[in-house]
Amino acid sequence: ILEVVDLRKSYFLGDTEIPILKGISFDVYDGEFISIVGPSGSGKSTLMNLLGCLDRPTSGKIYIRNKDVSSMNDNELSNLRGLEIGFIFQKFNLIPRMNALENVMLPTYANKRKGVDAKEKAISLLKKVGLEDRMHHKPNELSGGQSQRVAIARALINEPSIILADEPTGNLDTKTGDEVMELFQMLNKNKTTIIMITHNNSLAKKTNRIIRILDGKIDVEN
Amino acid sequence: ILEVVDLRKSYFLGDTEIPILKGISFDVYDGEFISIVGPSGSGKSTLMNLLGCLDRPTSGKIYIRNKDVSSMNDNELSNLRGLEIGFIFQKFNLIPRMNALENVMLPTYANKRKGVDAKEKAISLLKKVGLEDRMHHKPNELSGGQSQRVAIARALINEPSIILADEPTGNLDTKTGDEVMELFQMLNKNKTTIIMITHNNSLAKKTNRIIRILDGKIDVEN
Ligand SMILES: Nc1ncnc2c1ncn2[C@@H]1O[C@H](COP(=O)(O)OP(=O)(O)OP(=O)(O)O)[C@@H](O)[C@H]1O
Ligand SMILES: Nc1ncnc2c1ncn2[C@@H]1O[C@H](COP(=O)(O)OP(=O)(O)OP(=O)(O)O)[C@@H](O)[C@H]1O
Ligand SMILES: [Mg+2]
Ligand SMILES: [Mg+2]
Repeated sequence: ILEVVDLRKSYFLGDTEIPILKGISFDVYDGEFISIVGPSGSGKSTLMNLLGCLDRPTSGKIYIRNKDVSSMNDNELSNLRGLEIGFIFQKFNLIPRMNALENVMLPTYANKRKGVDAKEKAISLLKKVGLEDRMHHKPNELSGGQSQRVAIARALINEPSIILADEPTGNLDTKTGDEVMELFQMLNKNKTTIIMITHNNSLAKKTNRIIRILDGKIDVEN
Repeated sequence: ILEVVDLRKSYFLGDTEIPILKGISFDVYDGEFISIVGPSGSGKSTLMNLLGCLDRPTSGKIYIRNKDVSSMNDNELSNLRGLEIGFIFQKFNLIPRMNALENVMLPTYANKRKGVDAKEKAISLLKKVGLEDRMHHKPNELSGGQSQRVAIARALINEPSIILADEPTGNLDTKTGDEVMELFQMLNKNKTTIIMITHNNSLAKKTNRIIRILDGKIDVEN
């Protein structure tokens, strides 16, 4: 479902080039649940942003369902980001002036699955992540782990076929983190492809495959 | 060094009272390294903000070195927050327009240890957390775990006698997290009292004592 070919990404501070991804290639098959692991600063979030079409590579190719992402038109990209891919950000990226329910419903304004009642679905997702009694709290009225769970619910509202989760349990206790993992495993059973960055080795071991990033390159694929 | 007596904290949304801390009492002795654990949303960060004098309790008392925090004057509070206590926030709270080095030096502008060269100490701390080559990056040019490490270095610059660390390793891989833990253990050997909120049970086990918060109350102290 996803093919990455010799992906490279550098940042440029002034005219200094800082290479972050130095030639990454791998495939992800439909319905897989894979983990991306590696040291802090190794390039995992950078890779995720490219897969989610939120950023462009310096060079290299990304194919989603055999279509070259760099040759997609605006409509196709908007459909991809809004409906096909659900993105859970490492820093959550919640809207401060909206409450949890409004934040979860936000992706449905631009793109909506036919026949899905956005508000009902949002409430059901917030219940699933244990936030039933925090629905009307704004982000600054939520704990770190509660904000993280709002970000998770928001990524799922349009029933995406691909979930990109950047460290989705970093602020959660073990029990709550396991509940999120169970939710992911249930979605994966229903054919959702999941790519999860995690620092939690015990969670990574529960996935189909682990891709290790080391200093901007793939270290081990097993 | 720290005494908490029947601490209560509620938030008020409109005129609905939401009790968060429901009567917490415990002591922390000079030079201890204690962990605070508990489910997401149980009140740990709320408790930490009260200990760090960044917020006021609804009722109850906090004594630091036998002095009632609520009866301190502005000078004493400023000295406490600026020099005695080092706070590592769950959300980092870095200044976006300043780079890592400037962020780490920030606490020295209002309060400074005599005879400490702020810039030298900041550089040394950034090296200790592995950010030697990221000193001039701003927060949006840093990875999640790198930002977390800048927040750690910043909390240490004034050589506080009490460190309050709210989930300091949530965005770090195991190896980098262990390095941060070693830094804490070294400071603790040198008589620094450390109170650390963590979701990582293996790190909590390395500390002197674990205080578990459950639904706003102390569950187990062992
Ligand atoms: N300003 C606020 N108004 C209303 N409720 C709030 C406010 N701030 C926090 N809360 C609530 O207080 C409770 C405790 O929050 P706190 O941040 O202390 O939890 P925590 O134990 O640190 O959780 P986590 O492990 O997820 O970081 C949460 O249920 C949260 O929704
Ligand atoms: N805008 C930018 N300009 C310069 N360097 C950047 C920028 N954004 C990120 N970086 C650098 O890119 C590298 C990789 O960042 P990335 O966020 O992908 O790491 P990561 O593997 O997700 O780390 P973590 O586990 O800490 O979240 C880091 O060394 C970071 O300093
Ligand atoms: Mg990251
Ligand atoms: Mg917290």
